[in-house]
Amino acid sequence: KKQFGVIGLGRFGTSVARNLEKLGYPVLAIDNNAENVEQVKDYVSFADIVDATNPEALDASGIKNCDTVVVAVGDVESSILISLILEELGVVNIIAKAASDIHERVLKKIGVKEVVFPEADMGFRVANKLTSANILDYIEITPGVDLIEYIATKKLSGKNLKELALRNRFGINVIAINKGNEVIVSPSAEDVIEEGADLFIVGKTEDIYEFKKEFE
Amino acid sequence: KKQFGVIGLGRFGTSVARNLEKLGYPVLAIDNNAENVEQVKDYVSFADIVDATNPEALDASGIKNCDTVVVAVGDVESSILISLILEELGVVNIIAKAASDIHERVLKKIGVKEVVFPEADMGFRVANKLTSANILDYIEITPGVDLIEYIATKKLSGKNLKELALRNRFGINVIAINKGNEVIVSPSAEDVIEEGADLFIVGKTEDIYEFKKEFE
Ligand SMILES: Nc1ncnc2c1ncn2[C@@H]1O[C@H](COP(=O)(O)OP(=O)(O)OP(=O)(O)O)[C@@H](O)[C@H]1O
Ligand SMILES: Nc1ncnc2c1ncn2[C@@H]1O[C@H](COP(=O)(O)OP(=O)(O)OP(=O)(O)O)[C@@H](O)[C@H]1O
Repeated sequence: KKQFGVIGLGRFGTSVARNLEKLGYPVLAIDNNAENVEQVKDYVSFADIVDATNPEALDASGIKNCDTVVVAVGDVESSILISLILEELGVVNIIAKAASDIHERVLKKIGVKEVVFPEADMGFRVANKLTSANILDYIEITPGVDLIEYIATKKLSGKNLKELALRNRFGINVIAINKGNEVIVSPSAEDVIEEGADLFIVGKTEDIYEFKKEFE
Repeated sequence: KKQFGVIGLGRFGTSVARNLEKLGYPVLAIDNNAENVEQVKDYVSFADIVDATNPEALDASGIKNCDTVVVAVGDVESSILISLILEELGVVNIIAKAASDIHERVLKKIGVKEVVFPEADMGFRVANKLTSANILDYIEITPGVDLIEYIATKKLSGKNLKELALRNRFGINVIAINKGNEVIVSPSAEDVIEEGADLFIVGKTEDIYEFKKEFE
């Protein structure tokens, strides 16, 4: 079985460690703060108080036996230093969170495979949700293609997907409908939309924009 | 035009404020730390140094003229106090970030409309990405229904969507294919899948699990 390491047990690191264990994978969780280790030790396979910016201490922790290590430390300098030490210990798969574009660029230069921005991602989603009356959620799934959760307006109500022809008219795809009591995944052409139903719609950013304008 | 308030200009609050302005909506950005206000003031309509836990100071800031206010303060006690003051000032639409379930429960009791967990959300996504070789991203779009970005394996290669009949066999829907040079949204039945292509697949959690098992 693959083993994972998580360094930094703040909100993000703790969530990664606990979710990995829930999925059945053993985790070595490290933090330089005893209290944070204490809070996590009952949910992970191994937990250890280590200052990860100290190369000997990190080496002695056994982190290099992990296939993948997540660096979840907020302080930019520490995060960069820890990623560098991991690279020198021979850890191939390193994922790190970053607080800015410049932080990401340095991490990538060191050899970090993937960089995530938990706060910026959520900031984008919240701003898009707030500025459109009918949008409950707005997720960029790949650059230029978005998934929105859209509350069906009166203009959409009482028609089925065939009549609405959203794919032909706008290039967008209704991939699921939440009718309150049940969620229909891959709705068929005959499925009728009621006002207030939750529609999950995927499309190119500009196509979603046209759709919103038409039915708002 | 709707006006928005953002209290707390850390990574999350700054991202919300800047994205709202990019979408064309004026923002009043508040923080008790002058440096954080300084960093944001060129990107927002209004910026002010205010201790938001002080009711008179918050009232004088003009935040109650905002239709929606986002509370992006990390300290749990401050976040709760600020949300309470906003509620008493008559702000109806309050969105707040939370660090734990208990924090969320208190905010909801006070009247906060929506609570987000930037770090926990990303923790879930990263853990799911890391534990499946072919999954590049894993987003829960609504409880029980997920969207995954999946690298097409050899077993899927050379066949079109009609032949694969993924909808009939597993109840899942390929909603987009990224072939590297272009992204096809709402692929047709004749679209052929090549090994290594990025597939965006939506389905119920258990159906995605069955699909992964079959094609891994
Ligand atoms: N040198 C280090 N070695 C090990 N752990 C560290 C080190 N420096 C910081 N940490 C730990 O990393 C964790 C996350 O850091 P911090 O709280 O500063 O960031 P954050 O970005 O606010 O975290 P989050 O948003 O995930 O809650 C903390 O638990 C902290 O104790
Ligand atoms: N009473 C207050 N009034 C106004 N702003 C405040 C108050 N208390 C804290 N803040 C600001 O809220 C912002 C976010 O708080 P903090 O950095 O503690 O949380 P965080 O969860 O680590 O943030 P993020 O993850 O978004 O970077 C900071 O810029 C801080 O100055």
